[in-house]
Amino acid sequence: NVAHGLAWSYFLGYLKFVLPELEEQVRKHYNQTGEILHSSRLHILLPLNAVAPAKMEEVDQNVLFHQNLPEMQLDRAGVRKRVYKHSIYRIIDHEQKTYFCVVEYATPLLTLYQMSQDSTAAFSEQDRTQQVLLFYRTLNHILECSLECRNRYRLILLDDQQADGEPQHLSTEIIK
Amino acid sequence: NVAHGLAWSYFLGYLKFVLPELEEQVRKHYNQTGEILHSSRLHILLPLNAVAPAKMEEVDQNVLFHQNLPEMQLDRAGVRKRVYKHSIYRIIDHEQKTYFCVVEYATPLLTLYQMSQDSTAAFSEQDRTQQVLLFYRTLNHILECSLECRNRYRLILLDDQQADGEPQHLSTEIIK
Ligand SMILES: Nc1nc(=O)c2ncn([C@@H]3O[C@@H]4COP(=O)(O)O[C@H]5[C@@H](O)[C@H](n6cnc7c(N)ncnc76)O[C@@H]5COP(=O)(O)O[C@@H]3[C@@H]4O)c2[nH]1
Repeated sequence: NVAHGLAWSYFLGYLKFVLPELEEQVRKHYNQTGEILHSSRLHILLPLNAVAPAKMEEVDQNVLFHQNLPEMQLDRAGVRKRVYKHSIYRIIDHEQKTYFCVVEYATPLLTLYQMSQDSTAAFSEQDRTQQVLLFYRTLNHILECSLECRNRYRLILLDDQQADGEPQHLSTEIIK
Repeated sequence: NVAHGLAWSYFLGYLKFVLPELEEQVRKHYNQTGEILHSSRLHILLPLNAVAPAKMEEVDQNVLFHQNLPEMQLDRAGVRKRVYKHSIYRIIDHEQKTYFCVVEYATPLLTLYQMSQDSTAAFSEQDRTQQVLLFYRTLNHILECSLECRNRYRLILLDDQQADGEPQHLSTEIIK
């Protein structure tokens, strides 16, 4: 059950310490730029087909990279000053209003996608969809039990079949 | 089988693209500093007890942080210019000779360690040792089959029971 371990790794190796710092970085960003974010939660995208492109603009032109938040540096497992940062995106709705949000795909989905492409992994596309759902449910459960992370995130499950008919599916889902 | 997924994640989400770049970064480092490294391989530490401290100096005073290699930036899963970097350590042997090596602990071991501490994870210390071994064997197999990564790494399994009697166990193992 690959997804179970990936959800724990994503929480323990990332969300557990970046989520509590997010509010402070959003405040610093406001002090530096005067920009107010639509939400200081980390919006975490979970596409069911595990397709997580590097640039969201390729998926929906109403989601544009704006700027990175101030970075965080930590000594971890022998790597000194390892860098952690998030990207702010500018999202335009159907009325041309602008929203600034901190958004990113759940990176472990890249692992699930690539495993389904690597013949050594013996991992099919059906396994993959099942594992994305297991990742989502496990992560959701872990985060709900975590006092440090409560209310600091939003998990957004994206159905690619629904998205096929709607080019603005991503922007609509983020600002809901 | 948590370790199986963590090994794939560590390869697909990290080693597969950092290992091929290592030689180039070691060359850049030589151009900037004139320092020659004992090896341009990434030395990956795998302690059987999954204890991976932030600073190696705490484990063995003959392993001292020297400097970071030049960093690499990639757009990944919506995070723009995510930073990847490695640390160079200065290792002193029993004859006071100095070696420069690129070393770090295998980060997923932190996940295994913390899972065994988190009551929500239902993961015992026995599970943990078994999973570290499974991680090592899976990773070893994946890396041996990978043309891009061949000869660019060294996996170093560390037995904490052996280390207990020898304060210089870590430095000795790295420069073997
Ligand atoms: N030593 C080291 N230096 C790195 O820069 C690095 N980046 C990743 N990894 C390890 O490779 C594997 C794959 O990474 P992935 O990004 O898919 O998952 C990552 C990713 O989803 C998230 N995460 C960690 N660091 C960041 C980050 N800087 N930005 C965004 N997400 C991050 O949390 C997961 C677990 O991270 P780690 O537990 O640190 O170990 C990872 C993992 O075992 C690294 N290991």
